Amino acid sequence: NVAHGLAWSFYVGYLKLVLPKLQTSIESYRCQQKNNILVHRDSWKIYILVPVSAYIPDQLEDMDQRITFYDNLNETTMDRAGVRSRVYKHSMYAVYDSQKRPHYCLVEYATPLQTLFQMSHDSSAGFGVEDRYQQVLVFHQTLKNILEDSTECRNRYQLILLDDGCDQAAKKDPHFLSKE
Amino acid sequence: NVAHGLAWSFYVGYLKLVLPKLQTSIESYRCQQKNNILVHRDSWKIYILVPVSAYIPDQLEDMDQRITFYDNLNETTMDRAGVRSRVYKHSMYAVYDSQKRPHYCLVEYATPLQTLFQMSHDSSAGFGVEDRYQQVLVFHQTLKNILEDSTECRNRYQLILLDDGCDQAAKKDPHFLSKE
Ligand SMILES: Nc1nc(=O)c2ncn([C@@H]3O[C@@H]4COP(=O)(O)O[C@H]5[C@@H](O)[C@H](n6cnc7c(N)ncnc76)O[C@@H]5COP(=O)(O)O[C@@H]3[C@@H]4O)c2[nH]1
Repeated sequence: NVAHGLAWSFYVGYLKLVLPKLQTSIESYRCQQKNNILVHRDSWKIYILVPVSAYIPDQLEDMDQRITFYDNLNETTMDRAGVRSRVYKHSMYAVYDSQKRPHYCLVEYATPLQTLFQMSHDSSAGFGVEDRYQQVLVFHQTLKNILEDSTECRNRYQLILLDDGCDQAAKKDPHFLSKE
Repeated sequence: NVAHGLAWSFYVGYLKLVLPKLQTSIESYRCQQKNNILVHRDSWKIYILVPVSAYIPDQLEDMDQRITFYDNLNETTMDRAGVRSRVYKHSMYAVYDSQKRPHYCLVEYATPLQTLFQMSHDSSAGFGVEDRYQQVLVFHQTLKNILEDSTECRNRYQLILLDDGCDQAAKKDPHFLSKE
């Protein structure tokens, strides 16, 4: 079951490693920058976007003009599987609400969905477009269950299932985020 | 099928992106360093270790004293799924042969196997230790097939299936590499 394994990979190889360090990264960033970004602790989490289309652009701005890149948090490095000092970082975005006020938050797409998308377009993968929608839901549910059982990741993430075709989904996201 | 998805993920999300850039990274490294490392073009590839135990240490030296970290190639960065300038890098190692001569090469473990290993130890993953050996072989075969069909990755990798329990497998690897 492809989506099941990809959800585990996303947790084991990434979220389990980076979410426990998130608070420290944010505190050291705020200490250096001395700005009004990420003031409230309830925004100290990564918003993880899970679009049901599995279509993952590499730049968030491509999906919505109300969201713009602001800055990266400081990098953390770890020795991983023979790669010395492999780098992990998160990007912060300004999300503009209907009154054009910016709300700052850490957002990224669930990268493993790019694998589902590409597999559904490669006949040798044995995985079709009709399987893909179902697999995105399996990915979301599996990841949700793993994270809810993970004490070290508590309160450091928010999974957002974008339940629509690409265009409408992106419009929902700033709306959702700007409510925070 | 978990291993099938992880092999596709390793290709789509990593090897397909980094292997085509490998020659350029090595050329620019050699240009800056002006040393005798990676002189021969047939060593311009990543040796990807696939241990059947799926046990992946984060440092290669933990598995064998005849291999030591030498340097990292220059980093490459790419915007990926909302993470701006995500960093990719490879590590170079000195592998000492029976006459204690160093042979330099790019080596890393197949990172997705860490997911297989951890899943087999977490009862909620629905995946046991007895499945794991079979899944490593599926991973290796699937990845082999994908890479053989990939023109952009040709000659830039060598898959090494370490066909034994951890200790003996690691001793085979320098032996293999030191023959190159
Ligand atoms: N050796 C190595 N060096 C790398 O830089 C690298 N980047 C990815 N991979 C492996 O390729 C495959 C595809 O990667 P993808 O990004 O789709 O999924 C990744 C991605 O969704 C997330 N992740 C891991 N590292 C990062 C990171 N630095 N930034 C954001 N997300 C990350 O967690 C998943 C699993 O990661 P790994 O378990 O390390 O192995 C991956 C995976 O098997 C790498 N392998």
